[in-house]
Amino acid sequence: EARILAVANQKGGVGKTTTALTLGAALARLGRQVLVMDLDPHGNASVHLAFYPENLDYTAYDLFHAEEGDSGVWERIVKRREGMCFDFVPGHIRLSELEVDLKDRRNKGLILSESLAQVRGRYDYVLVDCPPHVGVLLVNALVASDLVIIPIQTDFLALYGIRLLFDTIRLLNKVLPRPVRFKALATMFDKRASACRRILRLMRDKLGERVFDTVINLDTRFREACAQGRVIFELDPETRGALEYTQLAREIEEHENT
Amino acid sequence: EARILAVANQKGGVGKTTTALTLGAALARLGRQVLVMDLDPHGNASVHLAFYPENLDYTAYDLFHAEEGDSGVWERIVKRREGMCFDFVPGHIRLSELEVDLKDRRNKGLILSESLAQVRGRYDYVLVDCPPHVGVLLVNALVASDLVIIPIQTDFLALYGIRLLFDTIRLLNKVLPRPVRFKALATMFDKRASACRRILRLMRDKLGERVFDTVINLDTRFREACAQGRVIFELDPETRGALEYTQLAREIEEHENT
Ligand SMILES: Nc1ncnc2c1ncn2[C@@H]1O[C@H](COP(=O)(O)OP(=O)(O)OP(=O)(O)O)[C@@H](O)[C@H]1O
Ligand SMILES: Nc1ncnc2c1ncn2[C@@H]1O[C@H](COP(=O)(O)OP(=O)(O)OP(=O)(O)O)[C@@H](O)[C@H]1O
Ligand SMILES: [Mg+2]
Ligand SMILES: [Mg+2]
Repeated sequence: EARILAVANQKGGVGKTTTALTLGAALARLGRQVLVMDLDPHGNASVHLAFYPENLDYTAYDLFHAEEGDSGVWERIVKRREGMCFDFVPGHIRLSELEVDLKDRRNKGLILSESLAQVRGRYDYVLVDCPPHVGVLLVNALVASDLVIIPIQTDFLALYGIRLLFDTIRLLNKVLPRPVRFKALATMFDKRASACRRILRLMRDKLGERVFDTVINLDTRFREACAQGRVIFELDPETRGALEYTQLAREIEEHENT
Repeated sequence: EARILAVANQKGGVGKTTTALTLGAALARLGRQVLVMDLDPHGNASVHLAFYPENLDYTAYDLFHAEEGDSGVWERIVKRREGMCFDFVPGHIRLSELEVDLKDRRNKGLILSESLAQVRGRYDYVLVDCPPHVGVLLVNALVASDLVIIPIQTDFLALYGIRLLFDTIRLLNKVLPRPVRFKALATMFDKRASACRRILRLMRDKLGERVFDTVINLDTRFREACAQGRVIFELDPETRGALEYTQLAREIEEHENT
């Protein structure tokens, strides 16, 4: 049964989408069955893979308005494409309406979790790309997750800003049957910046086991890949960024087996 | 009377806060009277300057709940500090409540604009740091602005994502007495990435005059400055990043006089 990995951080531009897509590809390249879901109304992961939400009839949005027990919704929203190493559920701007739409709905935080039960048997991993926003979409991802990967941009503000996410997790832990598990991932790490190195040390001191050993360094190739609608493996599997995400995939696999 | 510069982009992590603080400092160093306002509930600009919103009694939040004609509110919220080259209004997490609080209030988009009238006479420039979010806070900043500076991270997704901001501007232009003026600023530019160079060319083709000549390159020193709670001028006024923001300040000054 699939392990659900939410990729979350309410700060923008820290590498959530890049991590969801690249780690998803890395796990697939290790032979795993992977599904990646775009839960961001801005649909960056979708656009990255050349799925243009405004042209799609069925997206992640439909999950939240599906009739109970409608198993057909997954058939409609999962995209498979020649050459793509993972299955993909695109996002849509209408996801932003859910904050209001679901306002009075009971158990609105459990919708994704319950819906995922229908497809968990088919995959080894489901990665969920989250919006940079604390709200009903993020809560759904956190509740559904077995692990929350928190990309952090090792600068002072990033560390300060992460409290918001921890407050949300702490709140959820009061009501969930099992606590939300998380692990921080240093991204866009700039070895030359002593601030980066200091803050990474601080993170490891404070969070210990809850920081991945793998660090994703700044790598120009990520932007290049993004501009070409590819993940970095398709651009150059030997570039440092690709190797680091593969190392992260192995780290996640090992943890699975301990 | 002050020229109001909103710094806006609904994408996260593109350099809005860095631009608001650094450009504010650059204009001040050219001898201008400058006020910088933090309109982001996450309060990054405030924390950057070591103003911790949770410890403050008066912040930008108070502007939106002030009694009409309460000129005392500005006295309470403007911070001046030894060594700071501009005046500063801190943000607060409670700003995020305004979306709901102001839901039924008439002319909720005009609050900042009307309030700023009380202090515009004291400054040459007011810079407003906006949250990465389309909502009532952003609309207030756009409506109040004489110019919207849009930091763009010259990658494919950034260009695609900017349509959301343009949609908002187009909508506002239908109801505002004068249209919202904007100018894009390429930030975190990576000369080595051909994707960056291509997208900058694309931007200049499509937007022409509406792109600043100045380009802000990737510079490790920005993160360093951020970690030390300083703007880059205090760290090293000769570093490329500092020189580029000074160049941007001059570009804005020139345009003022044409
Ligand atoms: N390790 C890296 N080195 C250099 N650039 C990177 C790296 N990781 C991501 N990027 C680039 O940084 C930008 C932001 O990354 P990304 O979109 O993954 O962040 P995000 O957290 O998903 O943003 P948002 O909050 O807007 O969803 C993109 O242009 C991406 O290509
Ligand atoms: N030109 C630059 N070169 C390198 N790093 C930069 C540059 N400009 C900003 N940064 C760094 O990038 C990170 C994000 O910048 P910043 O906080 O200004 O973006 P933002 O758009 O305000 O983000 P948010 O949407 O979360 O408010 C910060 O760590 C900042 O120090
Ligand atoms: Mg993203
Ligand atoms: Mg900011």
